Amino acid sequence: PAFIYTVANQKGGVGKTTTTVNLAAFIAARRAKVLIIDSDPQGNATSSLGVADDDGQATLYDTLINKVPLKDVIRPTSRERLFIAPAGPELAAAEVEMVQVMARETLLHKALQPVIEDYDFIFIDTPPSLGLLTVNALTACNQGVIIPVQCEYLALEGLGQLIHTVNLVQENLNAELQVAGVVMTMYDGRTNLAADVVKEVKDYFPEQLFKSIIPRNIRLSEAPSYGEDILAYAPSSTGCMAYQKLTEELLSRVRRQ
Amino acid sequence: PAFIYTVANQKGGVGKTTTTVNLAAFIAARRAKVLIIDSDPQGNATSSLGVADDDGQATLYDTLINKVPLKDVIRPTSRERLFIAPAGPELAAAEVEMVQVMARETLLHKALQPVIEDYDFIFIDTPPSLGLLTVNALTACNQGVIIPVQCEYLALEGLGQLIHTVNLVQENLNAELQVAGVVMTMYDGRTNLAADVVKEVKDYFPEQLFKSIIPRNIRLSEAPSYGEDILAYAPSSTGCMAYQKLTEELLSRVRRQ
Ligand SMILES: Nc1ncnc2c1ncn2[C@@H]1O[C@H](COP(=O)(O)OP(=O)(O)OP(=O)(O)O)[C@@H](O)[C@H]1O
Ligand SMILES: Nc1ncnc2c1ncn2[C@@H]1O[C@H](COP(=O)(O)OP(=O)(O)OP(=O)(O)O)[C@@H](O)[C@H]1O
Ligand SMILES: [Mg+2]
Ligand SMILES: [Mg+2]
Repeated sequence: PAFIYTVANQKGGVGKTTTTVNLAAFIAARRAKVLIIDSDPQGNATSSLGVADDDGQATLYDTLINKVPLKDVIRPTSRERLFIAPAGPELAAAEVEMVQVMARETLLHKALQPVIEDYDFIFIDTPPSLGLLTVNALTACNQGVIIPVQCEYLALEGLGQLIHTVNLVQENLNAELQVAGVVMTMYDGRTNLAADVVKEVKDYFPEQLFKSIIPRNIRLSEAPSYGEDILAYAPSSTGCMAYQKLTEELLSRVRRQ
Repeated sequence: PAFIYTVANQKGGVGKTTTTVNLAAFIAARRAKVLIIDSDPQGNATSSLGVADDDGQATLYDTLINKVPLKDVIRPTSRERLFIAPAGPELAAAEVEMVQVMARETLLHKALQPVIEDYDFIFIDTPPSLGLLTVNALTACNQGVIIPVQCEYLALEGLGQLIHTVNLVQENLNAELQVAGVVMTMYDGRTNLAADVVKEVKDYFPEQLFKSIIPRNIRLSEAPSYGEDILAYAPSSTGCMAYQKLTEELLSRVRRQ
């Protein structure tokens, strides 16, 4: 069955989508079959890979709320062996609609079961919140959660709340849940602030912090406008090389079932 | 009564808190009395002004859920004439707890009524979502919503959903709601991407786009680590001058009651 990771952090704009898309792309490039689940109503992972979400086809909302099988929602992307279950704008309504549903936190986990033998890796992108969509993602993963942390002071604030939610899910919904890794993003070497933040995060997560640090690199923010991952768009950029190293580190930490 | 603005955009990390804190600071510096409402459970506006949220005192959660009067929650900040109703971590629970409450979208609006004569301006910071906390803020403002838009491709995606929510609130909860202004943030002149994004936003919001563009400026991200606004921390920085110009523009658009 697939190795399933969730990428989460309720702080906004820290690189969740960028990390999801590029880890998935590097692993697909290594001949594995990879699926991205876009559970963020903004649909940034969907549009980053050039996949339309407004053509009337079924999206993740239909799987969670209308019981449409996930395999009828999954689409190919421009990268070989990389697929996506797209988010659509209607997903924003799912948070409220799921509140009344029995075992609402397990809807995504259940929806994934019929497809986990079809993929080697699954990455779940999440919205910047700790609501039901993110809780569903934390419940569904079997390798744990990857936490991108921006190298900014304000990004330190919410880590306690995030870990609190991870612990609650681990105790009540997914005993296997752990912090698979913490990755520093948008590192700008020209300031002391970034180095100070890295040091704080290292003290907070000594075991889980990845050695690979993602630098601030304009190519990473340009790639989505072409519907490409960084490996396709700018293979010799510092952003690309950093995500390549991160992929190697992640693969070295995989927990065999 | 006070001029009340909400600062909102469900896209994460676009500068909502930075814009809230610094507009409020500049206006307080002009001898007006200003209140910030921190309705983001992360509490970034609270910590940006050096205000503790873990000392057991009442926070916005207590006002929304336990009917504690707002005036018993409001605290002074290090800047004269600038006050804040702090968010605490328990505010994350408010979104779910409010779902069952009668007229849940109007809780903040009602909580503000007893204090609106005490302030000249009120700014409401919101979390990166279109949930009940943000809907409460959109219902409570009387001057409209200020929308920060990061100069990045992915920041364009969600504007349609945001405007859709603004229109729904305007039709059902707050007839006065309008887009008070759109401000471009983290502009990096070294890339074409930023200029392209500004052009797209200008086409989308021809009337409401502020002329002042906030450049990417490290001083803005350092200031919160000292608990200061940009005017106190780095008065001659490009970030400070941009927020000063933005304040002038905002004041020129105030709708007299
Ligand atoms: N290392 C980087 N260098 C430069 N820009 C980056 C980097 N990583 C991400 N970006 C850009 O920064 C913005 C925020 O990143 P991204 O959208 O991946 O964050 P997110 O955490 O998924 O945001 P949200 O909380 O809204 O879901 C995007 O415009 C993205 O293109
Ligand atoms: N113009 C700027 N130049 C450089 N850094 C900035 C600028 N504006 C904001 N920042 C920094 O970028 C990060 C994101 O900004 P901020 O937290 O204000 O966004 P937000 O929209 O409130 O985020 P969230 O969606 O998590 O609430 C913060 O670390 C902030 O200090
Ligand atoms: Mg994202
Ligand atoms: Mg904020």
